[in-house]
Parts: sequence; structure tokens; C-alpha cells
Amino acid sequence: RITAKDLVKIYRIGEVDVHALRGVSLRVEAGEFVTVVGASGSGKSTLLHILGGLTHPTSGEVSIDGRAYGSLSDAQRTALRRRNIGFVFQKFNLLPTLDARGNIELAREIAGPEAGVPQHRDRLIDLLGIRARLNHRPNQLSGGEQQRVAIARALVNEPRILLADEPTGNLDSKNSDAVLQVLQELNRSLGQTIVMITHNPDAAAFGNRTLHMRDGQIVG
Amino acid sequence: RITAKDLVKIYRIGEVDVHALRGVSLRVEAGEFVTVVGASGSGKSTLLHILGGLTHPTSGEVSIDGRAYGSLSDAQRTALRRRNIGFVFQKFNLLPTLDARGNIELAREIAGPEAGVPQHRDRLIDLLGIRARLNHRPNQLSGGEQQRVAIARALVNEPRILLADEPTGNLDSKNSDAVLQVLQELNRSLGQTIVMITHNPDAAAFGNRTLHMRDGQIVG
Ligand SMILES: Nc1ncnc2c1ncn2[C@@H]1O[C@H](COP(=O)(O)OP(=O)(O)OP(=O)(O)O)[C@@H](O)[C@H]1O
Ligand SMILES: Nc1ncnc2c1ncn2[C@@H]1O[C@H](COP(=O)(O)OP(=O)(O)OP(=O)(O)O)[C@@H](O)[C@H]1O
Ligand SMILES: [Mg+2]
Ligand SMILES: [Mg+2]
Repeated sequence: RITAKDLVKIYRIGEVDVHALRGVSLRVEAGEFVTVVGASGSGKSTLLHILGGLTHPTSGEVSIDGRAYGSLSDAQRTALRRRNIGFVFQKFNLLPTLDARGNIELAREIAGPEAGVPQHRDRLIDLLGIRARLNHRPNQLSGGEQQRVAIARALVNEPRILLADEPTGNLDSKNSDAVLQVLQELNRSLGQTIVMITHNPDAAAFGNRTLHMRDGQIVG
Repeated sequence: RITAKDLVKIYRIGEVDVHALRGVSLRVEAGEFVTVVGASGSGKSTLLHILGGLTHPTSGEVSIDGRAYGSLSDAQRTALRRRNIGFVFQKFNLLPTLDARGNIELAREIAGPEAGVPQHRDRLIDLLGIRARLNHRPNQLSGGEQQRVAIARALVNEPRILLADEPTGNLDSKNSDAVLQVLQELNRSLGQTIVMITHNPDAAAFGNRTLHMRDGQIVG
């Protein structure tokens, strides 16, 4: 379960304050599939990074299963994240010097004893249609192929929570449907908790509920 | 006018050949707005890079207004590209050390005497809704904001040809519509030639015709 209370995030650029989040509270129960929509710049990625413990809020608190990030050391927060959270970044964040296989394997190595089993990795690779591209480095992959490698990397350890930032933004409808079917299947059969940002209204419909953001707030 | 004849592009990865383009021919007349659709990995970005003179085909020829890339020196091809072609990249390719204003201004400086006028730049910035973000560097911008800066940069010199690789992939519907309206307006009022890759069927409908790609070929 993810709990967030009164999240505020203010960035400073020169003399100006950018209010990226203006007081966001939410609760995602274990096993939910929540989608997040809203205009460009409305604070979606900022929210996801804070939920994942990658960014500190200016004020407010996030807890994972009752453990508040603010009460943990950096090392403890990193360990919590590595064991529980898979993250698909809006710009993929693949390591440029490793090929697709290496990027996915690195995620398994980092998880140590919590690493996913090889059969799960192989099944994901086939479901996402990237088996023929495992030897390619990121700059030798199409945009949509990079995105699918990023998705495989996020899912390979069967994380309890998946935070996905526009995972179908670079995909055609056929591949997009395949990805959403995979996410829905993992949610229904493994009870994986998913928070997914999307601009695609059809993709938003895959969640069991949708949060709308505008100007740094969740709006009813 | 853009003419392409029998384009083949083969990448080599280790022992394996990847046939990204398998014989593509096309003609885009001056003033056309052509959209390109197709599955992830079907060769769309490869085609666009070759049309823009950024990548050499393995075989085949591209000509811009009758001048074949293959007959030009590297310096001549670069000059032809800078004067005539604006490119919106699938991953934006903004310079990380410059802010949004700097990225856009650099495009004007590079064009030298062919630079667009400041009024055109200012109008684009307002139409794309990025005026409040000009002091932000790319990693201080949302995904959709980076995309809109990349679009402004490509258009600021009023290039005769715009090659746009999924320019609305990271945008919500409102911003996406705004971008497509801008492109349609430039095409209709200035006669700007546009070749746009998109996964969004609604966006594809903005062109006067659509090319479908599958497995490295244009299919009827
Ligand atoms: N530098 C490279 N080296 C090897 N293979 C490459 C390279 N660039 C692209 N490819 C391969 O060529 C094929 C076509 O790539 P391309 O980027 O043109 O696809 P695309 O249609 O733009 O896909 P997407 O919709 O996912 O962006 C892909 O299968 C990709 O893996
Ligand atoms: N590091 C930063 N420094 C300054 N401002 C930032 C930074 N990161 C984000 N912002 C600003 O905060 C606002 C929210 O950004 P965020 O990335 O959360 O938006 P988003 O909803 O994900 O947008 P998109 O749909 O375009 O990806 C944006 O206006 C952006 O310019
Ligand atoms: Mg975002
Ligand atoms: Mg592409």
C-alpha cells in the first residue's frame, strides 16, 4: 500500500519558484491498478518520482506499507525501493553502454536474493516482443524497443509496486495493447500494485480508477 | 520536393544483419503534409533520418529538389540540411547544458543569415505554451515540455521541410491538438512541406496522405 499526505514540491529556477505539486494526498491499496492523467506539466512525473522515493518532497510524507520515507536513512530508502518498486521512466533511462540483455540482467543483479526467476524474465521478453533485440545497445534500438526494454527491466523482479511513467507513449496500438495486457495480467493474477501515468484515454481505462491532475493538484 | 529511390538500410550487430529498410521509394511534393505510421521497429525513424541526410542508406538515393545527397560532400550535405530541413527527434536531442531559450537560439545561430525572424520565434513559443519555461534546462522540464522545445527549435528558422518523429508522443490531447494545429497552419499558410511519424491515428489524419510501413517497407 502507498500512502501520500499533503505533498508539496517547489523547484527554484533563478529567482522564480515553480510549484510542481501543491498539496497532493492519495492512497493506493495493495493490488490496485491506478492510472494518472493530466496536461503536460501538471506534475505527474514529479508525483511518481516522489512516490518511488527518488525525489524528496518540499513538504509532506510518503509511506510504503506504513514505513515513511522521511523516517529512513538514504541507504534504507534505497533498499526499500530496490526490493519493492519497479520504475518505468518517461525517458527510459537505459544504461547506454550495456545492451538490452545487460540492462535487464543488471536489474536482477541489483536485487540480489530478491531477483526474479529466469523463467519470468524470459516470459516477459517474449510477451514484449524484444527477444530478437537483446544484443542491441539502446542507441541501436527503435524508440518503442527501448521503451519495451525499460518495461522488462522494471518488471523482471516481480516488484510489489510498479510505477510506470507513460509506458506506451512510443508504441503503436498493437504493441501498446500487448503491454497493457501484460500489466493487467500481472495485476490480476499476481496482485501487483500499479500506478501508471498515461496520455492515452484508452490506456487510462485499464486501471480500476483514474486520478486527474491539474496544476500540481489532484482534481475531482 | 523530396525523392527517395530503393532505399535499403542494413545494420550489423555482431554476426546478425538487421534489415531496417528493405527497398523504400517515395516522393513528397513541395507543400505536402505526409504522415507515416507503422509498428514499433518497422523502420520509420530510420527512413526519416535518411531523408534528412543524417544517416547514409546502405544503397539507394535521396534527392532534395533534384540534388542527390550521394553527390554532395559532407560539408555540402550539412549546409543543405541546415538551410532547408528542421528535425524533431523522437528523443528530442536537446543540449543538456543549455536552457530552453538557449537550445532554440542555437538553432537560429547555426542557420546564420537564414535564421528565422524573432517575431516568428516568439509566436511559436507562445503557440507551444513554453514561455514560462525558457530558463529551464532539459532536465528541469517535463517530458512534454522538452518535446515542445524540440518542436520550437525545429520550426524557428521556417525550414522548407519539417521532418517530425512522433512530435506529440509525450503530450496530452490539448497540447497535442495545439501542436498539430500549428503544423497544419504552417503547411497551409506557408506551404511548409511536412513528413510526420506518428502512432496516433487522429494525428495521422492531419496529413493530406498517410504512408504505412511494415518490416522496412511501405505497404499498400
Ligand atoms: N543503430 C542501429 N543498429 C542496429 N539496429 C538498429 C539501429 N537503429 C535501428 N535499428 C533497428 O532497426 C529497426 C528499425 O528501427 P527504427 O528506429 O527505424 O524503427 P521505428 O519504426 O522508428 O520504431 P518505433 O516506432 O519503435 O520508434 C529496429 O528493429 C531497430 O532495432
Ligand atoms: N528539476 C526541475 N526544476 C525545475 N522545474 C521542474 C523540474 N522538474 C519539473 N519541473 C517543472 O515542474 C512541472 C511539472 O513537471 P512534471 O515533469 O511533473 O510534469 P508532467 O505532468 O509529468 O508533464 P508531461 O506530461 O509533460 O510529462 C513542469 O512545469 C516542469 O517544468
Ligand atoms: Mg511527465
Ligand atoms: Mg522511431
